[in-house]
Amino acid sequence: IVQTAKLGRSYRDGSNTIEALCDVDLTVRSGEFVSLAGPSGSGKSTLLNCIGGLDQPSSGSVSVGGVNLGDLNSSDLADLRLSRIGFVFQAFNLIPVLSALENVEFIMQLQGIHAEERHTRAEAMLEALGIGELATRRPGELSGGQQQRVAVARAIVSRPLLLLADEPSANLDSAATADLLNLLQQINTEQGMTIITATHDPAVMAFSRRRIQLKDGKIVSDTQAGDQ
Amino acid sequence: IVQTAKLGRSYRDGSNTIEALCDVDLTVRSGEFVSLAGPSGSGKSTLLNCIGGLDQPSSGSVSVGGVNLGDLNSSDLADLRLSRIGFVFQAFNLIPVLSALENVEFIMQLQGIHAEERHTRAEAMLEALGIGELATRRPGELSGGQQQRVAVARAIVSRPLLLLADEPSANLDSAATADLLNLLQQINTEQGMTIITATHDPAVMAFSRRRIQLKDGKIVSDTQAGDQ
Ligand SMILES: Nc1ncnc2c1ncn2[C@@H]1O[C@H](COP(=O)(O)OP(=O)(O)OP(=O)(O)O)[C@@H](O)[C@H]1O
Ligand SMILES: Nc1ncnc2c1ncn2[C@@H]1O[C@H](COP(=O)(O)OP(=O)(O)OP(=O)(O)O)[C@@H](O)[C@H]1O
Ligand SMILES: [Mg+2]
Ligand SMILES: [Mg+2]
Repeated sequence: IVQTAKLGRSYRDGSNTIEALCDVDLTVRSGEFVSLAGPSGSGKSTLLNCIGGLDQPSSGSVSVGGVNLGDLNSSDLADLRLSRIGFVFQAFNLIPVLSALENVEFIMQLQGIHAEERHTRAEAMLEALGIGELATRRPGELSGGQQQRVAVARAIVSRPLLLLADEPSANLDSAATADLLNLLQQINTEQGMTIITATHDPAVMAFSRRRIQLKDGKIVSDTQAGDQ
Repeated sequence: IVQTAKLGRSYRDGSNTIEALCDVDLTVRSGEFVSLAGPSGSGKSTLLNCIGGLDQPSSGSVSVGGVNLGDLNSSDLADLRLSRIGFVFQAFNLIPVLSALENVEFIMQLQGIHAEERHTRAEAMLEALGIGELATRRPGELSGGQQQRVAVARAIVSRPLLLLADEPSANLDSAATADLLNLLQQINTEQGMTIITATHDPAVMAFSRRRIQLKDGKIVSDTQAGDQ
């Protein structure tokens, strides 16, 4: 469960102040599957980064699982991210010197999971995303959409309570997108993983059950599937 | 005009050979606007990289403007790219320490164009892509879709004969995509710039007048708009 209160994030650009987020009040309940939609530059990535503790708000607060992120020191924040949050970055952020499999195992290693279990789970996750045969390749030896799927695998294999996925289908064709969404739906249903995804992709929006529209750093609408 | 003959590109992956491209015969005439479509991993980026001289084929040949790229030494190849080809990379590849404006001016500087003209043209191009006010920001201070548009601006501002655009709309919402396509259409019509774009985006495919479908490194169909 995620809760933000009057969340703001601004930047100084010379003498200007850019309000990337302004006065965002958001509550996401456990098990929800939510899309953040909105034009380029509207604040989707910034909001995900604040929710995931990767960025500090300029004003207001964020709580994840009842814990106010602003109360945590950086080491406790890192622990919380490690144990509870999976993040798919808009630019993937894979480790270039590790193989696809090692990239996916990496977080489980930090979580103290044994080598054999890590290996089994990582392989299964790559398989589920249609890239099982690419386990030994390094990111530079993969296509854009293959790298994207390694980034997704890495984020979900650690079974986080909360998945934050920034444009997870941007480099995927419709077939790979459908497979990805089916997998996310399955984990959402079976494990109760809460999913918040920033996206431009109508296919992703259609799968989520709630759509939050951003414009110029503000929430302008918040609709449930089935509503108008 | 682009011509490939029996173009092949393979990689060694341990004891396996991966055929990223196989036996590709392609002719694109001056002024055409072509989409390369196909699933993730089907060879779109590899084909663009071979056409643009960024990657060397394993077999077969590529000619651009009548010049066989395989005949050129690396310095002449670099000159040809600089003077004739614009490239939008799937991962943008912006220079992190330069501003958006400087990134766009960069190629014109290598082409020996004077500072004042560079500045004017770069500003106008950012403006045309809806990011004029972001001129002084560095890539790390921009959203994904804003970085994408800087990458497009950089590729087209040097008025290349041939634009190779790898997934130019992947991180753009529909409004920004429509603006981008209108701009590309305009340059295609007014300047006769040939455009070859790799894409998953139906909006981009709809704008191009010819669609080449790739699957497992091979061309499986080649249709003109207006055909079935
Ligand atoms: N260095 C490499 N070593 C081995 N295989 C490679 C290497 N680089 C690319 N490949 C493989 O070549 C194939 C074609 O890759 P390419 O990047 O051209 O695909 P693509 O059509 O652009 O895919 P996407 O839509 O995901 O961007 C892929 O299967 C990819 O894994
Ligand atoms: N370091 C920074 N300095 C100044 N402005 C910034 C900085 N980082 C981000 N911004 C601005 O904050 C705004 C929101 O950015 P954000 O990345 O959240 O947008 P987005 O909705 O994810 O866009 P996209 O769909 O293009 O990925 C943008 O206008 C961006 O230019
Ligand atoms: Mg973003
Ligand atoms: Mg590609």
